[in-house]
Amino acid sequence: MRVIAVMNQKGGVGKTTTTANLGAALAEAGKRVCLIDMDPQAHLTINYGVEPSTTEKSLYTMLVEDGSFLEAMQRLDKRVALVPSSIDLAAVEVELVNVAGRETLLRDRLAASEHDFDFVLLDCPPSLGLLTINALAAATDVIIPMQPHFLALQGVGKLLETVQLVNQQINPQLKVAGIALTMFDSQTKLSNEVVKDLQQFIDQAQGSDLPWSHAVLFKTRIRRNIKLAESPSFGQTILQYEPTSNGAQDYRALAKEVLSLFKVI
Amino acid sequence: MRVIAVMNQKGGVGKTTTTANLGAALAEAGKRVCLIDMDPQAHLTINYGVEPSTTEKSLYTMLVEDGSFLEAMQRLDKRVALVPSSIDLAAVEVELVNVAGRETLLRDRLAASEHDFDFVLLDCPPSLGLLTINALAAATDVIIPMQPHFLALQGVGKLLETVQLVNQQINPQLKVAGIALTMFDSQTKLSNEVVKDLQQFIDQAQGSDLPWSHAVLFKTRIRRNIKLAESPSFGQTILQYEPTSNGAQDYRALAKEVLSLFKVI
Ligand SMILES: Nc1ncnc2c1ncn2[C@@H]1O[C@H](COP(=O)(O)OP(=O)(O)OP(=O)(O)O)[C@@H](O)[C@H]1O
Ligand SMILES: Nc1ncnc2c1ncn2[C@@H]1O[C@H](COP(=O)(O)OP(=O)(O)OP(=O)(O)O)[C@@H](O)[C@H]1O
Ligand SMILES: [Mg+2]
Ligand SMILES: [Mg+2]
Repeated sequence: MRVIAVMNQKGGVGKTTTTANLGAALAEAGKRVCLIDMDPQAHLTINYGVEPSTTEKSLYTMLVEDGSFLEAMQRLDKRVALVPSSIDLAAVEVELVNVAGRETLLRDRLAASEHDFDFVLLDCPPSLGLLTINALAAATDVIIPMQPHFLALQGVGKLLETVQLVNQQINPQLKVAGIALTMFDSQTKLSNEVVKDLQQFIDQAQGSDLPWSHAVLFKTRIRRNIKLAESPSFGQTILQYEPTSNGAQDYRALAKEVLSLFKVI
Repeated sequence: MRVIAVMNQKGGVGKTTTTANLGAALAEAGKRVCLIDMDPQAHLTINYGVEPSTTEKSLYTMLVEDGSFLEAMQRLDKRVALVPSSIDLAAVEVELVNVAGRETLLRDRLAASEHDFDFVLLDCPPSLGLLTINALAAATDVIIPMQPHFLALQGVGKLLETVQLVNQQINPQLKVAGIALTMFDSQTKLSNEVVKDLQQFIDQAQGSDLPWSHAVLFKTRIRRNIKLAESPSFGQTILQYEPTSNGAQDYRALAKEVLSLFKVI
């Protein structure tokens, strides 16, 4: 089983859109997928048509009230389950500031339940706070969605520093599987420059013992496609909403790359 | 003097791009502007070509070390000053969790200094945490940049709830000046639907005693323009980098609307 943290402290880079649609594409390819909404904004939860404020069991009950993973999970589909977020999560960092073991609550809850998912995907909030740290502590792999922009590049150093910290102090199996370029506009010089910079950075890490030494820059670029922004308003993934769109094609292609990367195709 | 919090807990909606370029356009129009980078990511600081980690005085020294506003400020231009962010800011929420008066530290520091700016713009992080609360507690007005997408609409309720909370408990002069639509693509049905929803929402609040009863939906749409994403890589605003671009035109137009809204044109 792979536990994948979909993370980037930069806002609005497609973390939620990637978790929702990569998850759907992995399930379409026959894998059993559990999605966990780690963000108090609850956009992943909304994307799947689940009402965040009225769900009783959620990531909050799991992390703060010692609730079980299986209880918090809602089955959405034959191969897709979801642990929804809740508004209460917003205060969790402050609520847990003095609780021992607060960084590994998610890991403990996942370990305490018998379950048979092929993939667990964790949609992280735009920050490097306690919720993201819990995701990194529980994950086997990290996928980093990124917009091919200059400001996006600025955050990568800090992001990888955090991954390294968690790898060294809490979770030695944590590694970066890859970077997925989102909202991609191949026409612009800026996108191509950012791609070059990223590829160079990844190549230089090869052979080192850094947790991103085997990271790839996914060949699939998720192109800008308004259908991806529309589908959450119908409580659907892109595969349900517009199965022939560029958005659907791109996320299926990304799923194929992810499956071959983990050699489970 | 107007203190404007540029806020939205949703990530990547153009808060930093708006603070940087609206600020530059207000200065170009003759106003004295101070920009304050409230985000540990320090993207506003980078956008103006200032190196965040090496600056000694920053928002951190102002809020946590009782430093003065005038000391933390760097003069960038005849009419533009900046209080840079610093990496230390990332831990501030946890560091100050038990400090009395932690929500009004910024307000206190601004009040303690003699200064003669026409506008102070506060670039907020993508969260409703302590740094954003400090901005709201110190502000006279809020400008909300928003992408005309469905998920963006989902956050507005929570955002306004927070504004109302701060207005009632800490800062009775806080009000929402307006919503600025960013990364706007007029071609899409989704943008037009979101515009309709927002306009309706704003109209319904008219005549109430809510802090957004006089809010406007700015007529200026900031169009998607790759030049806006390129300019930070040169440490420049769009007015310096590409003064004739759509991005420059749109932010000058937004500045004009802001000035007429505050009747200081
Ligand atoms: N490829 C795409 N084409 C068009 N719109 C997109 C694409 N990917 C995401 N979006 C839209 O852009 C906005 C930001 O995406 P999303 O919410 O997935 O980012 P995020 O990284 O999860 O944001 P946050 O940091 O707030 O959690 C959303 O409105 C989403 O619907
Ligand atoms: N109108 C625009 N056209 C093209 N690119 C834009 C536009 N506005 C912003 N961008 C780019 O989109 C990305 C997100 O914008 P920005 O960083 O200003 O958002 P933000 O709300 O401050 O994000 P965060 O939530 O991370 O603080 C940046 O790379 C920026 O350069
Ligand atoms: Mg998200
Ligand atoms: Mg920003």
